[in-house]
Amino acid sequence: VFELQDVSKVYPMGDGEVRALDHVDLQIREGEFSAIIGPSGSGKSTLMHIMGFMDQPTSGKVLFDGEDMSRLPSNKRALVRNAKIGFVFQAFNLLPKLSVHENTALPLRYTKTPRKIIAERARAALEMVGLANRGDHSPGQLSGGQRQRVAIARALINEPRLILADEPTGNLDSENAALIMDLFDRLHADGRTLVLVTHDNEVAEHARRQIRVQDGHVH
Amino acid sequence: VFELQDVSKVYPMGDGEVRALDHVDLQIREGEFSAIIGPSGSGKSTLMHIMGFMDQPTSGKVLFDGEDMSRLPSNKRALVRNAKIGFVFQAFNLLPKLSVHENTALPLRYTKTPRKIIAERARAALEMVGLANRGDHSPGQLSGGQRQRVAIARALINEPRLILADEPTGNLDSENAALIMDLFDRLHADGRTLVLVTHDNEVAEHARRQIRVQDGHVH
Ligand SMILES: Nc1ncnc2c1ncn2[C@@H]1O[C@H](COP(=O)(O)OP(=O)(O)OP(=O)(O)O)[C@@H](O)[C@H]1O
Ligand SMILES: Nc1ncnc2c1ncn2[C@@H]1O[C@H](COP(=O)(O)OP(=O)(O)OP(=O)(O)O)[C@@H](O)[C@H]1O
Ligand SMILES: [Mg+2]
Ligand SMILES: [Mg+2]
Repeated sequence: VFELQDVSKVYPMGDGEVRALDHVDLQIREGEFSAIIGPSGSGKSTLMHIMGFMDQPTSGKVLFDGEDMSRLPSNKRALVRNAKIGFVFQAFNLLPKLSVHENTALPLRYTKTPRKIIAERARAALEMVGLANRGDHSPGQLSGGQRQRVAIARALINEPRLILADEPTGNLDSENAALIMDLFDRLHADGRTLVLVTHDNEVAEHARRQIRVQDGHVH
Repeated sequence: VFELQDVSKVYPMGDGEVRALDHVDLQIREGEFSAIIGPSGSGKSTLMHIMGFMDQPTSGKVLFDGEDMSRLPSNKRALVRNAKIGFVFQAFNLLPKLSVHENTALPLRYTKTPRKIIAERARAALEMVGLANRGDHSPGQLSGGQRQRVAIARALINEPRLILADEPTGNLDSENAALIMDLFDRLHADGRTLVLVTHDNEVAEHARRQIRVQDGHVH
């Protein structure tokens, strides 16, 4: 599904630089369930943003289903991403002015899916994460863990083949974390490809493969 | 230090209501180290916001050092809070347009402390959390865990008697979490009062007292 070839991401800092990723080679196969682990600031989120083509590498190539994504115009990249990838951001990125229901439905909003189907799917996704009765509230009226669960529901609404989730249980207690991991296990059993970032050892052990990141290097 | 007497917090929801806190009585003694634990959405952050008088209860009283805070005007409450309490928000609440250094120095900005001392204290606080070299960057240029550490540095800069921290290690790997817990242990040994919200069992065991919250009730 994914192949990163000699990818680096470098940011300017005063008179030096921050090498968030440093010559990374990585392949993710169809149907794989992997966990990315590593210290704070080591490059995990940067790696996920590049894999989901939310961010461009400073150098190197990103292949998705064999196609070099940097050759595509940015609107084509967004179409591929929206149709094939569900992304759960570390900071949730919910839109404060939309309701919980509208946030969840967002990935389907710009597709040809009929309104009635979108509403049903949004309700089902919120039910899956235990928040069926909060659709009319705004994200600002939810707790930290509830917002995280809305972000997960949104990422799953268009039934993506590939799910990239950045610390999906970081704000959850053990019961809700177990609920979300059961959900991910079912999606994996269904043949979808999952890549999670986590610093929770129990979550990392769920995955079949652990990818370690340290100072921008991947092992 | 703190006493909550029959405190409730209720939000409207459609034709019903959400009882975030339901007739809570709680005392926190000077020099105590307590952990608040409970499921997502159970009322932990609401409890912390009321304890730090960031939010007003729907009914009941909050006493701080024996004084009823609801009798004070809101600007007086803010002065007491700024001088005596260090607060680490679950969502960090860093100001995006200020630098990391300016964010850290913020609690001292409106006091009579000389500029030179403020700058030294901000550098020392960032050093304590392992981010000495990122003072010139903006919060948007940091990773999730790095932002959390800046929020901790900011909460400690005015050497508050009382520290309220909402999931302070939620975005940290085990090494950085241990660094922050060592810092909290030192502050506790120094005689300060600490109240942490956490769903990490190791962090909860650090505290001398566990306060359980479930559906707005405190046990
Ligand atoms: N402004 C609001 N309007 C309506 N409901 C609210 C509001 N703020 C909080 N709530 C509700 O109050 C309850 C308690 O929220 P709180 O943020 O205290 O939970 P929490 O225990 O901190 O959860 P988490 O572990 O997910 O952070 C939740 O059900 C939440 O949705
Ligand atoms: N826009 C930017 N400008 C400068 N440096 C950046 C920028 N974005 C990220 N970085 C730096 O790149 C490094 C990697 O960041 P990244 O967010 O990938 O870390 P992470 O492994 O996800 O950490 P965490 O576990 O704390 O979320 C960090 O040192 C971070 O400060
Ligand atoms: Mg990250
Ligand atoms: Mg909370």
